[in-house]
Amino acid sequence: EIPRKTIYRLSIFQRCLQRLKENKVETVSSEALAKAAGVKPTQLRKDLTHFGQFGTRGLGYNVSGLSSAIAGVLGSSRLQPVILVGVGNLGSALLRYGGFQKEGFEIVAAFDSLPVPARAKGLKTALMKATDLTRFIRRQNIKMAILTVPALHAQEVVNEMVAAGIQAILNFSPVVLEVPKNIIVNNVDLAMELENLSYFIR
Amino acid sequence: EIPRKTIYRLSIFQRCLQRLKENKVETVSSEALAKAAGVKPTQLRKDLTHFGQFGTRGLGYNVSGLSSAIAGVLGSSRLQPVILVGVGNLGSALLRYGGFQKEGFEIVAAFDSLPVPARAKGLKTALMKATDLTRFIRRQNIKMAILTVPALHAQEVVNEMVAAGIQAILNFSPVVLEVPKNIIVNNVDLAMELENLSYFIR
Ligand SMILES: NC(=O)c1ccc[n+]([C@@H]2O[C@H](COP(=O)([O-])OP(=O)(O)OC[C@H]3O[C@@H](n4cnc5c(N)ncnc54)[C@H](O)[C@@H]3O)[C@@H](O)[C@H]2O)c1
Ligand SMILES: NC(=O)c1ccc[n+]([C@@H]2O[C@H](COP(=O)([O-])OP(=O)(O)OC[C@H]3O[C@@H](n4cnc5c(N)ncnc54)[C@H](O)[C@@H]3O)[C@@H](O)[C@H]2O)c1
Repeated sequence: EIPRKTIYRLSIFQRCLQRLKENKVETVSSEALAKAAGVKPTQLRKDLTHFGQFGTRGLGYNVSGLSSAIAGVLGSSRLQPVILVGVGNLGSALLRYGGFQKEGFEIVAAFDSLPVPARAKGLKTALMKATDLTRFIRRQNIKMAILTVPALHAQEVVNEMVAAGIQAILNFSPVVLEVPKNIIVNNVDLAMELENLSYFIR
Repeated sequence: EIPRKTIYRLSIFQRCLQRLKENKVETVSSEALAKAAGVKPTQLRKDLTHFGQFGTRGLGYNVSGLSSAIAGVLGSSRLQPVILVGVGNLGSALLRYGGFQKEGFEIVAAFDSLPVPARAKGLKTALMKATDLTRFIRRQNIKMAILTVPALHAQEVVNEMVAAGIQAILNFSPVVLEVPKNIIVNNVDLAMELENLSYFIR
């Protein structure tokens, strides 16, 4: 079982390699890649050994070779369909963000208990009623969802999504979601981010 | 120097204590509090010893006592002013979020190079031109900022904010910001969150 923190770091290494590729750099030493990613070289080497043998001693890593190897491991080399549930203030801003598609994720449909067509104006994402959620997840075999419903409704929506086949959830509602062991939830709590920052400006 | 991860966990303990308070629970054992927070009891005890002696052996912790001690440590018992820069799709959604105020953070002003008044309609937050940024930060002695400008402009905006006195930044732009050692940046990269999730649905 690979620790989640290692997977986060893989994404960070991947971002650094993409920037090197844009600057036409072909090889990079583990010291230089580690510094760009903000980790120690021993941590970088340890993380990569989970996935295979990369680079040659003394020569460093081949930038495009390592980058496509990491894309393979992360599953980001193929476009993954994602649904979004709760098309309010935050949900509608996330629908308009082009950065997900660039990294290999496409929001294929958005669901709301009271859909407001203007919130999805000009987008190709289909806006659907919450009552269509289960059927859509099953028919399209969707595994990932972004949850931007009010805290009060979060758990009930998650229960329905998991029963229909969702395995991974990016949760913005400030609640601790209860899910079976095999379901993975990443929480984004923006108020907690500010609380973390405020400690350091004493 | 207390690790940042310890401070994150303090916020999580705080959320659990608030839920216990809402359910009129007066004392809690370290095992029960650790389980609610998703950590081991040894981790909970180790984190709390950074800040003082809490609880009595055998009796556990006094819920409201520990909660106000943590609020004191986190600085969340007094309202902190925050500014937001970049009032586009994401920025305008964050402006409307009531959850920041509940946790002790007030967005006192929002800045944009092309302010669109409709984006701040109905809100008491002042919408100002980007040219007013430095003067506002200095006059109001603002220490924290939320950054929701396009990646292309993120570094130049950060340079101006840091020069004016900002010490902590919550960054949403998908760029690695370069800041002096005493400035703290928390990055929220939503595409990376999805990448992290997608690994686990293999
Ligand atoms: N807006 C922000 O910046 C922000 C920041 C941090 C966290 N959050 C959290 O994100 C969530 C969404 O916030 P928001 O500001 O967009 O709220 P919002 O009220 O603007 O939007 C919520 C949407 O969810 C829909 N909804 C309610 N119940 C539903 C259900 N059962 N199925 C499908 N849709 C349902 C509503 O119709 C509404 O459109 C909240 O939990 C909030 O705490 C928001
Ligand atoms: N929308 C999302 O859901 C989302 C999700 C993840 C990350 N992001 C990131 O957040 C940032 C904002 O995204 P968005 O979708 O809101 O973009 P947007 O283009 O809708 O908004 C950006 C705003 O910043 C303003 N701006 C540009 N330069 C500025 C400057 N120098 N000073 C002040 N304001 C300036 C623009 O006028 C515009 O209003 C981007 O970096 C994006 O990559 C957005």
